[in-house]
Amino acid sequence: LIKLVNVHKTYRMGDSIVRALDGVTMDIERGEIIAIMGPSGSGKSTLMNVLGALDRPTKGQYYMDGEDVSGLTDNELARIRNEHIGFVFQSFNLLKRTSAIENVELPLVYAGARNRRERALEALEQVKLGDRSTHKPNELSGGEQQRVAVARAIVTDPDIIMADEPTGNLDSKVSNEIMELFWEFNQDGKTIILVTHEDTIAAFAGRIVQLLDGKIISDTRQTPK
Amino acid sequence: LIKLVNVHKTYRMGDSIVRALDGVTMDIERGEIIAIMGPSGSGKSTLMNVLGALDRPTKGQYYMDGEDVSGLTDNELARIRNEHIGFVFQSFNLLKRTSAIENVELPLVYAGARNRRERALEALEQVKLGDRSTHKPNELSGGEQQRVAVARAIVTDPDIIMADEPTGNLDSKVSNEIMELFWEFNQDGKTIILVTHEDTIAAFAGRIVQLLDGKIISDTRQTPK
Ligand SMILES: Nc1ncnc2c1ncn2[C@@H]1O[C@H](COP(=O)(O)OP(=O)(O)OP(=O)(O)O)[C@@H](O)[C@H]1O
Ligand SMILES: Nc1ncnc2c1ncn2[C@@H]1O[C@H](COP(=O)(O)OP(=O)(O)OP(=O)(O)O)[C@@H](O)[C@H]1O
Ligand SMILES: [Mg+2]
Ligand SMILES: [Mg+2]
Repeated sequence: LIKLVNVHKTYRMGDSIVRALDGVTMDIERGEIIAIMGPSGSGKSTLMNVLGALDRPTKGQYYMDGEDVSGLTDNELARIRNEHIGFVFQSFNLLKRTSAIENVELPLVYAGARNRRERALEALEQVKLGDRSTHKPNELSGGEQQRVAVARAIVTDPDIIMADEPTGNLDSKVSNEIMELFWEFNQDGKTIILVTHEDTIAAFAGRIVQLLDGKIISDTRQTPK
Repeated sequence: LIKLVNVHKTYRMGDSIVRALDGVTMDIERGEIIAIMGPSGSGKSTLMNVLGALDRPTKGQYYMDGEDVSGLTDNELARIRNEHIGFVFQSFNLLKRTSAIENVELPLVYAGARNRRERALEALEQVKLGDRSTHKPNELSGGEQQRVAVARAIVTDPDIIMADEPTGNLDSKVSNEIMELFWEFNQDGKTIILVTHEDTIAAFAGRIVQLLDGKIISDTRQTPK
């Protein structure tokens, strides 16, 4: 489904270089649940942004369904994302002046889908926020904003869900509810790629990829849950 | 040191009412380490904002050192905060167009302190970010931004540190380093008030306050660590 070959992401800051990704090669099959782990600053979000086609590598190739995406325009990449990927950002990335339900409707607007309001409310109810749909992000708690971001990622029923630290601000009960939701999606054949620093969340995955200083230091399969 | 009496914080949204705090009474002694816990949306951040004099209650009294702060102007509250409290926000609240070191220097600028650059760099080194001092927030990982927020809270050497989910984006090694830092501050007689949903972090506290739907449902002392 997704193939990375020797991907590098390098930032030049004045006279120093930051190697956020320093040669990453990995294959992801359809229907996997993968947990990406590693210390703070090790390159997890940078890797997720490359996997989600939100950021282009400095070097190396990225194949989606066998096609090299480096040749695609930004518009074509946005269309692939909107049709196939649901992305949960570590910093939520909600529109500040817009209500929760309008934030969740946004991917449906881009896709030209119908029944947007109903589908958005259903996604909010799946993350237990049906009674906060009119609140703007600054009228929501941190964990509630995070759940709106999860609802926005699942509302288009995407093939692949990429979630960067989806439970960082949530208590264990709500965290479990979000993971159960992802688990159900996976039972329907969807691919789930998660970044987490919590072992209890990684336990849901069938595969754990450990990053350190922009490199994969281990990639192991395990029996989930 | 701090006393809350029957504090309420109520938001009116159209024709519905959100009772973020629904009658909270608590005393905090100098030198305590307190962990405030509870489900997502239970009122933890709202309580922290009232304790940090960042937000006024809708009803009820707030006493700092025996003085009722409701009679103070916003400027006087800002001065008390700058002189006595270091606050770590759940959403970091860093200035986006400013480097890490300039963000950490900011409280020292307000206080008219000397040796600002040196003290700011030292605070960044205490959270292991000495080599990222020139990065702006969008050039830092989530956990690195969180650590800049911690450095900014400790740089003025405040009597009281209030930290809202200070380790939500951090792996366990860096989380422990931040908690060890708070522990050292407490050994120096400083008061630490934390919001967390992680039991491993709450274990450092001598007292745990549990919130549910804006009310304190338990307030228990324990042996820390
Ligand atoms: N400005 C506001 N207007 C309306 N409702 C608000 C506002 N701010 C917060 N709320 C509501 O008040 C409740 C408490 O919010 P608060 O941020 O204190 O929760 P919390 O315990 O910190 O949650 P989390 O663990 O998710 O950060 C939430 O349900 C939230 O929706
Ligand atoms: N735009 C940028 N310019 C310079 N350096 C950057 C930039 N973005 C990220 N970095 C650096 O790249 C490294 C990897 O960042 P990344 O966000 O991928 O880490 P992470 O593993 O997600 O960390 P965390 O767990 O704290 O979220 C960090 O050390 C960060 O300082
Ligand atoms: Mg990250
Ligand atoms: Mg909160």
